[in-house]
Amino acid sequence: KIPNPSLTRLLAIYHLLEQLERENVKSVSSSELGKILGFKPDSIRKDVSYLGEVGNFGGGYEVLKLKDHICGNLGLDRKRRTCVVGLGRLGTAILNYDDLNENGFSVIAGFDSNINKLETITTPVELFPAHEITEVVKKKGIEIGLIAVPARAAQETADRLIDGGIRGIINFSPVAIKAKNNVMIRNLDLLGECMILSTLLAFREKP
Amino acid sequence: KIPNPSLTRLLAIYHLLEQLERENVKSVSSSELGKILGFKPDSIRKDVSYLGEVGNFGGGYEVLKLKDHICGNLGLDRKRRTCVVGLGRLGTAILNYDDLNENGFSVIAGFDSNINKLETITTPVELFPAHEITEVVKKKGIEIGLIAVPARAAQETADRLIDGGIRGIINFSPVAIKAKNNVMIRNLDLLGECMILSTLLAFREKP
Ligand SMILES: NC(=O)c1ccc[n+]([C@@H]2O[C@H](COP(=O)([O-])OP(=O)(O)OC[C@H]3O[C@@H](n4cnc5c(N)ncnc54)[C@H](O)[C@@H]3O)[C@@H](O)[C@H]2O)c1
Ligand SMILES: NC(=O)c1ccc[n+]([C@@H]2O[C@H](COP(=O)([O-])OP(=O)(O)OC[C@H]3O[C@@H](n4cnc5c(N)ncnc54)[C@H](O)[C@@H]3O)[C@@H](O)[C@H]2O)c1
Repeated sequence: KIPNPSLTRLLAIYHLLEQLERENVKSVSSSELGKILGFKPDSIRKDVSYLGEVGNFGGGYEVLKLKDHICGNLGLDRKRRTCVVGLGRLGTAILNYDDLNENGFSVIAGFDSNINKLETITTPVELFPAHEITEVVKKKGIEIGLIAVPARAAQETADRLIDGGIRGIINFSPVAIKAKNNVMIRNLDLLGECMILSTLLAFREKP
Repeated sequence: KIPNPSLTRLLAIYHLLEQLERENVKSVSSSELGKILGFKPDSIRKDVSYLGEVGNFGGGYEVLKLKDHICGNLGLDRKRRTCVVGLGRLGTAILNYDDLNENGFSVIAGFDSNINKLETITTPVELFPAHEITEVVKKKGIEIGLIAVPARAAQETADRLIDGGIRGIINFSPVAIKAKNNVMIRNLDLLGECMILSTLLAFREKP
């Protein structure tokens, strides 16, 4: 089992290796990776070791080899089926976010409680009314749900997704959602992040 | 100095106290707070103690008193001036996000490198071309910048904001930004969160 901080570092290393591959760099050392990413070389070597032997060539890693090693071991080449619930300002931005599809997260359904939205939004994604969430998630084997509904509808939306068999949720609403059935929830709370920033700034200003 | 995990918990406690105040609840104990939020009562008592004495009435906190105590000590009633850079799908959603203004984060400027966008977007917020970021941030005393530009423009955008005297940045692009001048950066990376979820799911599926 890989601890979360190592996982986040491995993903950052993977992103960087993709960039180095595009720039035709053949090999890179853990201290060079550390310098670019701001991690200690020791923790990089330890993170990579969680994935088993990768072969270190005289002080450096082969870029392509390490990249494929991380990709295979973390299942980054897996395709995931996702859906967006709530097709307002934020939800429509996510519905058409090309980076998701390009990185193996295909958005295959959108849901909204307002029937008019379903008819007026132009998108290649199939749209459904909110009361069909559980049925559609089950039928299409959707694994990850992105929640972009108002705070008061967030828990109900999560419950509907979970009843349909969703396995992971990304919650954009500013309230905490209670999980059931071992479903993993990641919160992306813009308001919460602004408040943390504001508080940290207030501490710096204190006389 | 309050550790970040305590800070995040105190903000969650504050949000909950706002809700209890609306429901006319007069007092609440640390174990009740713990049960609702999923924190240990000890850590709640410790978090609150960072803010100095608040007076605990026979096993409970007065809701209003604790709320104002957290608000005053964390500077949550401070108004912050913010701006949005990049007025595409995500940026326009943020520009019109009412929750920001309602919680003391007034969005007072928007920027884009595409001049056409500045003329076609309907919003009460004043819009400027991207090359004026440094000048406008300085003139209007903007404290927090929200970056919603493509990955290749993220670092340049951060540098322009920092040159203008920005104090905190929230970065929505999927690349890590290098900070200067002691500026604080918080990343909200949807793609990164999806990849972490996908990796955690892959581990569960491993034979
Ligand atoms: N706009 C932003 O930039 C932004 C940024 C960060 C977080 N958020 C959060 O994202 C959420 C959506 O914000 P928004 O600005 O897009 O709001 P919005 O009002 O523009 O959109 C909300 C959408 O959800 C739909 N909806 C309401 N109840 C529903 C239900 N039970 N099931 C399915 N759909 C339902 C509405 O019909 C509407 O289309 C909010 O929780 C908000 O706090 C928004
Ligand atoms: N769309 C989403 O739902 C979503 C979700 C999460 C993260 N993101 C991230 O947010 C960023 C924006 O995504 P989007 O979907 O809104 O893209 P978009 O292409 O719709 O919008 C990008 C905007 O940035 C402007 N721009 C480009 N270079 C600029 C510069 N140097 N200075 C100022 N403005 C500049 C463009 O003119 C455009 O209006 C990307 O980094 C993306 O990865 C998007």
